[in-house]
Amino acid sequence: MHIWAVANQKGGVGKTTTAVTLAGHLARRGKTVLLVDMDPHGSMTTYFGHDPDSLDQSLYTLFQDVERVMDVIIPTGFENLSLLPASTALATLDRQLGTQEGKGLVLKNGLRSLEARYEYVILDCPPLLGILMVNALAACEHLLLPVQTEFLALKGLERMLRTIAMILNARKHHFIYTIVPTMFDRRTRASLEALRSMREQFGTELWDSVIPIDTQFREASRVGKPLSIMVPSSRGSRAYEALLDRLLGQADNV
Amino acid sequence: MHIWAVANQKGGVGKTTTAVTLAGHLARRGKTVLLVDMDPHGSMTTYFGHDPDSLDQSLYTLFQDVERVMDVIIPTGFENLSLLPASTALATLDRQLGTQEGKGLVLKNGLRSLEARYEYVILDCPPLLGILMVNALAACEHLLLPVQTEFLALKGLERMLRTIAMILNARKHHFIYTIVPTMFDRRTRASLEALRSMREQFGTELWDSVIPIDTQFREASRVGKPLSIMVPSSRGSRAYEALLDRLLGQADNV
Ligand SMILES: Nc1ncnc2c1ncn2[C@@H]1O[C@H](COP(=O)(O)OP(=O)(O)OP(=O)(O)O)[C@@H](O)[C@H]1O
Ligand SMILES: Nc1ncnc2c1ncn2[C@@H]1O[C@H](COP(=O)(O)OP(=O)(O)OP(=O)(O)O)[C@@H](O)[C@H]1O
Ligand SMILES: [Mg+2]
Ligand SMILES: [Mg+2]
Repeated sequence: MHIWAVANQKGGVGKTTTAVTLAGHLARRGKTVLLVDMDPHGSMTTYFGHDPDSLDQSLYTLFQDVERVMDVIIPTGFENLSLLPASTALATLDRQLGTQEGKGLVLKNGLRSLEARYEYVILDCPPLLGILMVNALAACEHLLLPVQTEFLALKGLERMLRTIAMILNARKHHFIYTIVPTMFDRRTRASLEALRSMREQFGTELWDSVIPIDTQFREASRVGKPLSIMVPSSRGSRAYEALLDRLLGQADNV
Repeated sequence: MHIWAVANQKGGVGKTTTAVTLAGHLARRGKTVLLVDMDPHGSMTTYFGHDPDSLDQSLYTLFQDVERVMDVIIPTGFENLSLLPASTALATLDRQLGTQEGKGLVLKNGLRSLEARYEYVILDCPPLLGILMVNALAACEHLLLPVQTEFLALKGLERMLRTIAMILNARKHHFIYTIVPTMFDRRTRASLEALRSMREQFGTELWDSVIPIDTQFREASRVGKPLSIMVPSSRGSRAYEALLDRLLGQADNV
């Protein structure tokens, strides 16, 4: 079972879109996939037609009783694709758990019992650094960092990588991350310059291609379908398929 | 002195863009304007060429000593436009201050001494609900809520309004808010449907026009200029000018 996390503490950069579109491609290829919504705003849960304000079972349940992981998983309506939903109650975890020891491994332990059921698990992280993010970093083997190709987003990326390095120093196991340039608009100088400076600053951890701007992503979220299932031949979907091929090539070496 | 706050706990929806573009228009009209960056990520501070990681004086200083407000204000390089910058130290305020009484009025008291210097103050709020947001709500007379015209963003808006109503119940004075539909893309059904459902759900608190998608906003942030100063005739700048005319029409009635 491969566990990938999608994170960036900056909001609105394409985390949910990345998780949902990659999962759609994997599901179409016949892989069994579990999506985990770790964001108290629950936008991935909403994406698939559920209401994070009114769900009584969710990822929050896992923090009360880790054995109940199988009870909280719900269907998405797409073959091979299941969802562990978020609820707004997740927002209270940081205040409740604060510095309690051992609460950083709840997700990792919860997913262990699903080893035989899902080939891929993709975690959609919240846009902030707290107990949920610590859980995601502890559980995953590969971290994907969507970053908009624009000047302001680069500053946040450097800070995010410094913070992750700090959290990771406390862990011992091997960890890879991939920076995914997204919302690339080849018509604007701002996008081209931002991509050029990313390529100067990073090495192989930066994916060598980009996710272009594609208005069909919004359409997909309106109808609640991954774009990779709705319009597999769209620019956005094809770009994520190329990213998936790179990730699968790497996954075998872990 | 009119104090406007721009907020939405969802990230990447155009808060900084709204604050900077409106401020640019006011400055061009000869009004004296102070921009306040309340976001620990400091994207507005970065926008004007300063580094929130290395500034020793910032909004954070005000929470240590409210008298020092004049020492922390810096120029932006544009006539009539000054900046009270953010620093990353702001991120520690919630943990430090927690439930300490009276820390919700620091900004309101700090700005009071600037009454004669600035005609308009625009607050760029962080993408979360904490002590900084409480300060912004306590200080402002008008709250602007940029909301992307897409399905997922609407869900977050309802939740945000519920939370604001809760915070406001504890206050007594008059308060107005305006919902600003932004990143509107007239080519996609998703945008049209989202706008239609906003218009069904809200009354006069929803601005009757939209801010369109305009790639020049990215260009503006790359060069560190408000779009309203860089290209006043652009689609994005003209839309914010129309919003400003509505806000000024209302401001006189407060
Ligand atoms: N490549 C793209 N081209 C055009 N629009 C995109 C692209 N990727 C994402 N979007 C749109 O941008 C918006 C934000 O994307 P998304 O919700 O995936 O971001 P996020 O990082 O998960 O946000 P949050 O921080 O709120 O969780 C959505 O409307 C989505 O449809
Ligand atoms: N109307 C628009 N058309 C096109 N791009 C826009 C528009 N408004 C904002 N943007 C772009 O969207 C991105 C996010 O905008 P902005 O930084 O203002 O959002 P924010 O809500 O302040 O984000 P954060 O939550 O990180 O503070 C920026 O790249 C900005 O240039
Ligand atoms: Mg998301
Ligand atoms: Mg901002």
